[in-house]
Amino acid sequence: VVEFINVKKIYDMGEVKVEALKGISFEILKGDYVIIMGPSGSGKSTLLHIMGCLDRPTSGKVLIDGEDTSKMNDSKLARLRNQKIGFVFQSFNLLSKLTALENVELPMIYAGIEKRKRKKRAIELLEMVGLGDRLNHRPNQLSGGQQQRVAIARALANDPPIILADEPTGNLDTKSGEEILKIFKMLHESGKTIIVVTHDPDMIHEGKTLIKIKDGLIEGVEVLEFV
Amino acid sequence: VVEFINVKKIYDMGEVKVEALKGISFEILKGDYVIIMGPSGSGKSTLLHIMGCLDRPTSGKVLIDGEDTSKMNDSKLARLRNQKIGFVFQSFNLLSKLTALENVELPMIYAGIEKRKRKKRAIELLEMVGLGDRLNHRPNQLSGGQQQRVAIARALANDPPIILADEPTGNLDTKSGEEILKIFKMLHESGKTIIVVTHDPDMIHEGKTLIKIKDGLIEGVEVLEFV
Ligand SMILES: Nc1ncnc2c1ncn2[C@@H]1O[C@H](COP(=O)(O)OP(=O)(O)OP(=O)(O)O)[C@@H](O)[C@H]1O
Ligand SMILES: Nc1ncnc2c1ncn2[C@@H]1O[C@H](COP(=O)(O)OP(=O)(O)OP(=O)(O)O)[C@@H](O)[C@H]1O
Ligand SMILES: [Mg+2]
Ligand SMILES: [Mg+2]
Repeated sequence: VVEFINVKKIYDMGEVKVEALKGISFEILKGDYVIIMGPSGSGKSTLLHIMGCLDRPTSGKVLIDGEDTSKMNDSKLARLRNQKIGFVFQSFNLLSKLTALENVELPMIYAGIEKRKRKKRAIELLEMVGLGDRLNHRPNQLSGGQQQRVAIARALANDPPIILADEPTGNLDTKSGEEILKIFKMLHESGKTIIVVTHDPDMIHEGKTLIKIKDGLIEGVEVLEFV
Repeated sequence: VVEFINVKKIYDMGEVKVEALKGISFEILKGDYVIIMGPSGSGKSTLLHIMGCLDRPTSGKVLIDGEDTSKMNDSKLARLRNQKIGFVFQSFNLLSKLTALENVELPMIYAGIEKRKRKKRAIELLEMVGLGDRLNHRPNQLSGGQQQRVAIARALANDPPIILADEPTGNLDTKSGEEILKIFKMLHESGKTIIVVTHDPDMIHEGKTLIKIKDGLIEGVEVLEFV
């Protein structure tokens, strides 16, 4: 469902070039549950953003469901993102002028879902992540972990087949974090492809595949099913 | 060094009032290493912001080094913050137009430190957190964990006697997180008072005192020295 072929990402800062990804190749099969781990600064978020079509590689190919994303223009890419990919950002990226409810409704507005249906779904999603009593709070009226949970609810709004989550439990206590992992487990069992970047070693018990990143390169790929 | 006397914080949202802190009282002695834990949304960041004089309680008293903060005007409070308190924010709060180096220099500019001295110290602090090769990156050219480490370096800029850190390792891999804990340990052994809000249960091995918060109240205070 996701394939990278020798993907490189170079940030050109004038006198300095930062090689964030130095040639990444792998294939993720439909319905997998992939954990991506690696040191701070090793390229995980860069990788996930390119995978989620939020950024383009400097060179190399990215295939989503067999389609070459470099052949797509920006609007086709945006539609692909809106329909197929739910993205949880490491720094949440919520819109500060909108309430929690409105933030979760936003992807459904783009998908053309009618008002009553999307409001109902947004409420259900926020209740599922324990924020039923925070619907009308704006992001700066929410705790860090509450903002993170709004970002998770928003990623699930259009029931996308692929979920990309960048450190989704970093601001959550153990119990809230386990609630989120239960949700991901349930989504995975319903057939979705889950790809999570995390620093939490316990997540090794959740996933089926582990990809280890170091210095912009894949250090190893492991099967986790018998751990 | 820090004393709370029946501190309450109520957010008035018109038709709804959120009681983030419902009456918190405790004393932190000079040189302690306090860990604050509790569920997402329980009031930890609110508590830490009031402790760091970034916010005022709705009612109750806060004493820093015996001085009643409610008797101070905003400029006196700002000077107290700049000289005595280093604050690491849960969402970093870096200035997006400044480089990592300039962000770390900022508190020293307010303290009137001359240019050459503060630049030298900012470089040393960024090297200490492993960002010696990222001095001229702006926050959006840094990974999440790198931004977190710039926020930590900035909090230490004026060598403050009190360090307040709101989930300082949430975006760091285990190894980078341990580097930060080593720095905190060293600062503690040099006589500083360290107060860390964290969701990481391993931090229980670092601190001397544990304060557990739940629903805006203190659920328990434990001595950790024999764990
Ligand atoms: N400006 C505000 N207006 C209304 N409610 C607020 C505001 N700021 C915070 N809150 C609420 O106060 C409560 C405490 O928030 P706080 O940020 O202190 O939690 P926390 O313990 O730090 O949580 P986390 O672990 O998720 O960071 C939360 O339930 C939050 O929704
Ligand atoms: N816009 C940019 N310009 C220059 N360098 C960048 C830019 N964005 C990221 N980098 C660099 O690319 C590298 C990879 O960043 P990335 O955000 O992918 O790391 P990460 O693995 O997600 O780290 P973390 O675990 O800290 O979130 C980092 O060293 C970072 O400094
Ligand atoms: Mg990252
Ligand atoms: Mg918080």
